[in-house]
Amino acid sequence: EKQIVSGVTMVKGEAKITLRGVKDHPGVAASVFGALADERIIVDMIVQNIADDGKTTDITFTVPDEEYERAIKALKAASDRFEYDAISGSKGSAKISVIGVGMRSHAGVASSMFKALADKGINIQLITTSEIKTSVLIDEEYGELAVRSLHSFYGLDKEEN
Amino acid sequence: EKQIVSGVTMVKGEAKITLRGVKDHPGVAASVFGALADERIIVDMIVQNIADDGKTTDITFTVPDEEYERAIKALKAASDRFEYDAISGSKGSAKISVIGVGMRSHAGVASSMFKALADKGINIQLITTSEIKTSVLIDEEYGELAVRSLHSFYGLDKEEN
Ligand SMILES: C[C@@H](O)[C@H](N)C(=O)O
Ligand SMILES: C[C@@H](O)[C@H](N)C(=O)O
Repeated sequence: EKQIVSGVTMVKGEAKITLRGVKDHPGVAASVFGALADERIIVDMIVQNIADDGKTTDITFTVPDEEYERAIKALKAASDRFEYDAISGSKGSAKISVIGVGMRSHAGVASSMFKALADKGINIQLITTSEIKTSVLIDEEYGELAVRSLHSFYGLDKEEN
Repeated sequence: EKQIVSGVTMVKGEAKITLRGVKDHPGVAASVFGALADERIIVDMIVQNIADDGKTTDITFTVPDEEYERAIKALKAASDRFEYDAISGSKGSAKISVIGVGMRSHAGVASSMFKALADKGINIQLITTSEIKTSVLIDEEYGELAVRSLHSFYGLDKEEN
């Protein structure tokens, strides 16, 4: 899978915000992001997993660190539009992405990315993928180490690339 | 945001598999996808949200319907490599993606996609995003309706596109 990966990127200063226990009904996600759009909040990653009990699930999204307080305020102000159990979050994460055509068909690329981070003791907080990119959220203090480890694992740091 | 969206795609026949209660330690995600890579299982979407209690979280991934049984078997055979509380899943989902440059900065694009689906009573099972694409998993029987609704919402069905 080394030849499949063409690049590694990092975005630091990402804040993560999680809405715990939203109802798994049509319209809930629209209300949450509608409230953020009304305040013109810049949203980067959005992750929602399958509801465990078929009734409620959690929605996480990331914003630039400097939008964190405004985003939390926008959600709290809109709590009449959707129900949730709690809001949690923090600043200071980094999004690390591995890019490569053909990622989708290779569980090997994802597992090697996760292994290269695990070997450095880096914990993966969040995962999201598309056909050509796998992104994870980690503590930003591990950002440079993560990028270096992935570059060297995928042989991207060689001169004759 | 209508001019930002350039296309809507659908992939039917996706099976979703969720590992409930995996440990939130470095190395766990690598073991899970390492076990799938060993069996050369084709993985499409991968979604993991922030651990609620800092201890455990759930990991969901999708495979083509015809790989579902093999993927479940590979996970069960590898249960000595990682702990989990339960495995759940089902076949017959569709991945619906909205594509557009500049998505990242617009909570409006995401909320409008979610609203167009909500208006048809379509429940969103899973969400994952990248900078240029927002993807959701829905019940595949709503697939054509979802694509038609999104095409018409974003004005992509007009001749003079
Ligand atoms: C949780 C949320 O995604 C809900 N299922 C919806 O469709 O809006
Ligand atoms: C849950 C899993 O992602 C774990 N945090 C890891 O780093 O592997």
